[in-house]
Amino acid sequence: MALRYTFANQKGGVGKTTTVVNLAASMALWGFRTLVVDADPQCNATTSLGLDARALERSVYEVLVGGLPVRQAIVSTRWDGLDLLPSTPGLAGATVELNAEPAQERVGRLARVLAGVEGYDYVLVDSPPSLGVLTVNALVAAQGVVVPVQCEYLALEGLTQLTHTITLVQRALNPNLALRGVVMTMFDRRTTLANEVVSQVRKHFPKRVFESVIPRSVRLSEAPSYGEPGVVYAPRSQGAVAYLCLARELLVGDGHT
Amino acid sequence: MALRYTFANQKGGVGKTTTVVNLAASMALWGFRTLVVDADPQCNATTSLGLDARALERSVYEVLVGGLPVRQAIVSTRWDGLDLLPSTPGLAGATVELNAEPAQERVGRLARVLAGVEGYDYVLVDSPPSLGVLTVNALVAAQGVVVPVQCEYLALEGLTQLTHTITLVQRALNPNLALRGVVMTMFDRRTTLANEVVSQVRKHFPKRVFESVIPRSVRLSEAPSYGEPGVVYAPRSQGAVAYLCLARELLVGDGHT
Ligand SMILES: Nc1ncnc2c1ncn2[C@@H]1O[C@H](COP(=O)(O)OP(=O)(O)OP(=O)(O)O)[C@@H](O)[C@H]1O
Ligand SMILES: Nc1ncnc2c1ncn2[C@@H]1O[C@H](COP(=O)(O)OP(=O)(O)OP(=O)(O)O)[C@@H](O)[C@H]1O
Ligand SMILES: [Mg+2]
Ligand SMILES: [Mg+2]
Repeated sequence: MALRYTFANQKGGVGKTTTVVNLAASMALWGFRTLVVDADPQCNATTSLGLDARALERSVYEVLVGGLPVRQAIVSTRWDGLDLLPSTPGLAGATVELNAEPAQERVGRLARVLAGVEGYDYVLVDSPPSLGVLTVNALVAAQGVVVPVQCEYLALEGLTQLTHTITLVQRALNPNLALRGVVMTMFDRRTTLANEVVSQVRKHFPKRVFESVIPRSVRLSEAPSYGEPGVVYAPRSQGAVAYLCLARELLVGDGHT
Repeated sequence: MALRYTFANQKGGVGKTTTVVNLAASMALWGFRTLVVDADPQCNATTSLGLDARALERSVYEVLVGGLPVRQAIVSTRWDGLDLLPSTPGLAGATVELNAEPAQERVGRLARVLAGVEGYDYVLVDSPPSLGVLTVNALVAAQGVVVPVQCEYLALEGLTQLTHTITLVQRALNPNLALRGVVMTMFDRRTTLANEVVSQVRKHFPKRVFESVIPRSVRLSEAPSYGEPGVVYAPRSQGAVAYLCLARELLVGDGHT
């Protein structure tokens, strides 16, 4: 049974997609069969893995709302052991359609869908920058939530709301959900602000912040334009190496050696 | 009658809040009476203007959903001529409440509220990173939409969806809505990627991209931790000067000399 992790933070642009894509690619490189679920209508994870969201006929939308068996929407990527349940811009419509469902279905649909998926060691879910129905579905479907936090002052603000939402989901919808960890992203060691943010977050989430801190690295932001994860596009770059270390830290923490 | 501009882009972290706050502060510095409306439950614009969202009893939420007269929720900031209609984390609940209203009210509530506001030259609305009911309200309430676009590859992806949503709003809800302009943000001149993104966006939106390009500047991201706009906190910094130039460009374009 796969370990299912959701990457969530309603603050925009903090590195959710970049973290999902680079962790998944690192895991696949080391032989872990990995499925990325793109639950964001922006389709950034789909594009970052080299696929054209507009060209795909089946996506997580048809699975969530149209009842399509999930196996029929999953596609393989260029990399062995790395598959994708792609998104589509039309997923934005799912919010309205899911909200019309009875409560249990409204938030539990993705969990029901992913329960039927076999043959993976890891399932990593990318979510949109909101605490709406798609993100709640992703939290209900997961055993752990990983929170990317940008090393910026404004990124601190939303952490209280996010932990509040996680607690609500744990109490009412998914008692198994654990905070798997916080990843500090876009760290710029030249600024005191970044150092201050890291120490504040470590205080706020004692023992929960991954040791591997992801530096700001242009290579990581260039990689999606080539449809490749940073760890493939520029494996010796600072950003890629940091993600490989993070992947190793996560895998060791999960009991893999 | 004030000119009402909404700052929208569903891509997260592209500089919507930073642009609203710095343009508003620049306008107030030059004597234009300006109101910032924080329509994002993250409350980043409220914090960036030195106010504590959790300490305020009245916000845009009570106005939108609770029928509070807007005058009673507007607060002044430390700077003359710059007022704020603050947000609150509870605004996230407005999505559910507004969705329960009949269609016209659901999307037209903010427009109705702002029609009753007098005494300002400009009203600038900050919106959340989504195309949901709060952003649609903001688009219906505005005469112009300003689109901040980060100089990153992934930021290009969402532009088609955004222009599609703007067109829908123009056709069905607000025929007066115009694309006032696109602002390129977080430009890093050392990277070829940034230059490529700017030229792609200029091709996509001919004559609509503001000349003033906002560079990546640490001072801009430090300013919110002091509760001040960048143009006040570090007025001679690259980022602040770029926003002052952008404000001037916008004001001149609106016929002010
Ligand atoms: N460590 C990094 N260094 C430099 N650029 C980065 C880094 N991580 C991400 N980026 C870039 O910053 C932007 C935001 O990252 P990303 O899209 O992964 O964030 P997100 O949280 O998924 O955004 P959204 O909230 O819109 O879903 C992207 O253009 C990405 O390429
Ligand atoms: N030109 C800039 N240079 C450096 N940092 C910047 C710049 N503009 C914004 N920032 C910082 O980048 C982060 C994202 O900017 P901001 O919060 O304004 O974007 P946003 O689009 O409003 O985000 P959201 O989608 O979450 O509402 C913030 O931490 C901000 O301080
Ligand atoms: Mg993303
Ligand atoms: Mg914002």
